[in-house]
Amino acid sequence: MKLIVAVVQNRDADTTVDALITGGYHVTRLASTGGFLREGNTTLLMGLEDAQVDGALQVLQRYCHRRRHYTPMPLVGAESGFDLHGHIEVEVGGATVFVLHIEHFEQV
Amino acid sequence: MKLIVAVVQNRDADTTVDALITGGYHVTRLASTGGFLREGNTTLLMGLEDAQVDGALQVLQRYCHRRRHYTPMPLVGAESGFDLHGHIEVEVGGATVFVLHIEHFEQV
Amino acid sequence: MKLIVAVVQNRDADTTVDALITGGYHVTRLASTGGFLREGNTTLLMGLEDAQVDGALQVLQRYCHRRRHYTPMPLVGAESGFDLHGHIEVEVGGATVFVLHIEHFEQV
Ligand SMILES: Nc1ncnc2c1ncn2[C@@H]1O[C@@H]2COP(=O)(O)O[C@H]3[C@@H](O)[C@H](n4cnc5c(N)ncnc54)O[C@@H]3COP(=O)(O)O[C@H]2[C@H]1O
Ligand SMILES: Nc1ncnc2c1ncn2[C@@H]1O[C@@H]2COP(=O)(O)O[C@H]3[C@@H](O)[C@H](n4cnc5c(N)ncnc54)O[C@@H]3COP(=O)(O)O[C@H]2[C@H]1O
Ligand SMILES: Nc1ncnc2c1ncn2[C@@H]1O[C@@H]2COP(=O)(O)O[C@H]3[C@@H](O)[C@H](n4cnc5c(N)ncnc54)O[C@@H]3COP(=O)(O)O[C@H]2[C@H]1O
Repeated sequence: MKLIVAVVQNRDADTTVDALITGGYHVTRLASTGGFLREGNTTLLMGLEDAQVDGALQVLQRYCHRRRHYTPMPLVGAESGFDLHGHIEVEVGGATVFVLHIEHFEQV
Repeated sequence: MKLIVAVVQNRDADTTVDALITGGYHVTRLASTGGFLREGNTTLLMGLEDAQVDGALQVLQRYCHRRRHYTPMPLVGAESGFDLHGHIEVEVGGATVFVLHIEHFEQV
Repeated sequence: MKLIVAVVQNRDADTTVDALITGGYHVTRLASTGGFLREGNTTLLMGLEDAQVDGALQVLQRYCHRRRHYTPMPLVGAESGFDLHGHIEVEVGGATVFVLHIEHFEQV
């Protein structure tokens, strides 16, 4: 079994969770915050069989969208351009996904 | 060392955490939400020695209870029966437990 | 790649996240609660290259401070002393850090 830990934007969270549930996946969601933009986002936890990982990644790809955020000058702008008004444009990904190995799974 | 990630029902969270603490385990709790029922639940994180895992699982077994939830028709009902009034009955487990391997542990 | 899961005190969370971001790390933060003191704290998630782990641990060491908390008699006091007024003194660490192995990383 694998544990998927996926950080998605709040705007995509509801439709993404619905699509995962409809697809038969089991999902737990946690409210989280991005370190750079300090904006709310959503962290999803999904325990699933190894063979289900690719399918879950496809759902994330389909329902999570990259967006450009305009943000008043955060700490560092290494990965973004500057504009005239002291705002910087930051591209925020659809989903950031970590796949971990589960040594043991149990429902008590 | 292992990291236990356990999703428990809110009604069991306080007594379960107290029992874990009394048993000498160290626990961090996070508010979470179930993807299917969209109800609040609790995610526990416990870093512990390999030899402590079975004891922790026993505490979860003892203090987390399976319950039947009546819920207005959610997305899909594959794992549950239907009743006359458009509600479905869903069985929610005591605790859903993932055991992960910790490569390195440190308290700074 | 590795996933760092670090539990830090709320008082250190902002400066620690800022220092991690300035150092080029990517961080997601989650509100959490300590099982023993039942006080709010912060859980940080950081996916990073193996070679970045030591640098991130140094940031945590520098910005997270051990403190003594006075707390009305919690459940058990095994790791702390007692004082006259029914309060116990508990030493709370700077950061509790778990390093996990990431099998697969993807940004969709
Ligand atoms: N230290 C830094 N210096 C310069 N630019 C930086 C930066 N940290 C983040 N960014 C940029 O800002 C966007 C938003 O980051 P934030 O930390 O608010 O929100 C992040 C964070 O909550 C999470 N995330 C991404 N990578 C992560 C990782 N390796 N570990 C933990 N969380 C991560 O996913 C959200 C979206 O990330 P995404 O990469 O799509 O988009 C990031 C990235 O383009
Ligand atoms: N896609 C789906 N199709 C049909 N029925 C579904 C379903 N997803 C969940 N269910 C059913 O609904 C109950 C509540 O799920 P919920 O997602 O709200 O709340 C879940 C979820 O937050 C968490 N959970 C369970 N398995 C998980 C997994 N593999 N990965 C992540 N979280 C999980 O534990 C809570 C209780 O789960 P439990 O299995 O005892 O009970 C589940 C299960 O009986
Ligand atoms: N069962 C127990 N019996 C006696 N004393 C106990 C105890 N559990 C905790 N303590 C003491 O109380 C302090 C606060 O614990 P708390 O659970 O509120 O807050 C904890 C918890 O949220 C987290 N944490 C520490 N170790 C952990 C672990 N192995 N697994 C998960 N979370 C952990 O980090 C916070 C600070 O921990 P730290 O070790 O620095 O400091 C701990 C420790 O000195």
